[in-house]
Amino acid sequence: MKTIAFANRKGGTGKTTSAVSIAAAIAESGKKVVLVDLDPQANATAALGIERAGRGDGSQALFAGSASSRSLSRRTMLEKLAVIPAGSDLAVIEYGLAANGKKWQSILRKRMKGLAKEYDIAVIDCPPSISPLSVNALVAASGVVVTLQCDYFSLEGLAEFAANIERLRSAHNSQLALFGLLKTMYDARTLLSRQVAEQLARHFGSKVFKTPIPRTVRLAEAPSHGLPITLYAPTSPAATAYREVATELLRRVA
Amino acid sequence: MKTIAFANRKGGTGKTTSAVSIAAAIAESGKKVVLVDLDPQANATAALGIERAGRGDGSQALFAGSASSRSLSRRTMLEKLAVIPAGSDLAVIEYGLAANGKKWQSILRKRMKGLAKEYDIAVIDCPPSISPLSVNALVAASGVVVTLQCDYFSLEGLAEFAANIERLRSAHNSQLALFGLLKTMYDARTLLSRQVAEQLARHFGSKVFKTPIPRTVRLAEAPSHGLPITLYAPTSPAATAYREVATELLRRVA
Ligand SMILES: Nc1ncnc2c1ncn2[C@@H]1O[C@H](COP(=O)(O)OP(=O)(O)OP(=O)(O)O)[C@@H](O)[C@H]1O
Ligand SMILES: Nc1ncnc2c1ncn2[C@@H]1O[C@H](COP(=O)(O)OP(=O)(O)OP(=O)(O)O)[C@@H](O)[C@H]1O
Ligand SMILES: [Mg+2]
Ligand SMILES: [Mg+2]
Repeated sequence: MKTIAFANRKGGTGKTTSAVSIAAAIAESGKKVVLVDLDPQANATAALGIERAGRGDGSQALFAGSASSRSLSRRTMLEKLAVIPAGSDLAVIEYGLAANGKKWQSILRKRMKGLAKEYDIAVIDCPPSISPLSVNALVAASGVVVTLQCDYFSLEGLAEFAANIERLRSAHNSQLALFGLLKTMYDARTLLSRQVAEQLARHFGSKVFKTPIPRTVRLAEAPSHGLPITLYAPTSPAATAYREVATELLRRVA
Repeated sequence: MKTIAFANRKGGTGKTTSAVSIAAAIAESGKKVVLVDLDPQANATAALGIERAGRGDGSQALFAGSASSRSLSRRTMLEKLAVIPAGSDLAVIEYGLAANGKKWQSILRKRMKGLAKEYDIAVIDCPPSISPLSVNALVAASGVVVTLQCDYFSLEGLAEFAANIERLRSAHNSQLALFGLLKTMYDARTLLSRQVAEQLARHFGSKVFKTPIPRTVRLAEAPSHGLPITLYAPTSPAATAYREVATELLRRVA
């Protein structure tokens, strides 16, 4: 099983939208996928029409060690896509996690081992900011996809984020790969977007996914119906773009 | 001195852009303003052309109690606008803050008292997620402005955010007002935006600021020049909208 974390400390960069859309596209291509919602906001959970986790349930129970990972996963409308949902108790876990002793960064990696028999791919949706939850995700992951808008703050934050990944790799997870940088909410009509895209290409070369995800209201509407874009608007440019990225990602993950 | 926190756990809702634009507009109207950057990403700091704080400097020194608030503020290109910048050490503070004993939520309120003699208005830019930094900001604040995009996840998260504010009010800060809800990156052409705006109006009535902030590349460009929108593009719809909101906000704060 390969584990793909969708991360960026910057807020609103399309982490959840990309984790959900790509998990769905991979499941539709025939692989068994489990999406782990690690954000107390539980956006990915809602986007797939699943109820928030209650006490003793969902991804917070993974951290508490109070339930096996296999008992926590929920089915979705896609045969090959399961979800371990998030709930508000995850916020309580977040506060206490870093006080859990020397190996707190590796708790999630240990607890996710039970998923390997059942799934080909695990996708983790991370919260924004340098959360102990995101740190656990990056230690548990085979690699990370960094989603970002093409704007000034995103570019500013990238160097530091790359340094953070490097630090985690040497301290806790030597296998952590940078699977790629994904341009989201892309508006090719603005000069700023094209300038930032150029900078990305110059500094990260082939790490940048070829296909940018266009800004489109379809992607903002889909979660309100509890459907991934691949079901909500299967022939839309947004669904097509995410399927292309999913294909490119699977090649890099293999 | 009145203290206004710009907060929302959801990422990328325009907290920083609004804190900077409104702080600038209020300063240009003649009041003395200090902007406290409480986000380790230091976006507000960069948006006003100020260098990140180094060790022992900036808002992290406020928490460490190692420097007076007045010694930490930096001048900007606007005569009446000062900034207490953020730096990456703030992330270290963030992790340790909740372990600081019983009154950790009130540290910022205590340390900001020294600003009252010198400024009319303090503006605090908060990071996303339920950070101990945001909690400190809400306990230090006279009131909060919640910025949000008009989309599904934003609406979903509001009820819980309102509950969190209520909890903080009863536990730590009985004066904490909800100064208002600000619609950002608004695109009136999409049905989803108008539907969400309607829901906001129905549930929050006059709390919602009359003027939405339009989505415009000018606001994304301004920080790359280290200028607030009111200087970068003074006659643009974006600058006009933020000035109108600043005026409405000052009435509510008084
Ligand atoms: N390509 C797109 N076009 C239009 N809207 C989009 C697009 N991608 C995402 N959105 C919308 O933008 C908002 C932010 O996206 P999303 O929640 O996926 O980002 P995030 O990085 O997960 O945010 P957070 O940092 O809060 O976790 C959401 O309302 C989402 O529906
Ligand atoms: N009205 C607008 N039109 C176009 N772009 C905007 C607008 N408001 C903000 N932006 C851009 O959108 C991005 C997100 O905005 P901003 O950083 O202010 O949100 P935030 O809530 O502070 O994010 P975070 O949760 O990471 O702190 C930034 O690149 C900003 O320049
Ligand atoms: Mg998200
Ligand atoms: Mg911000």
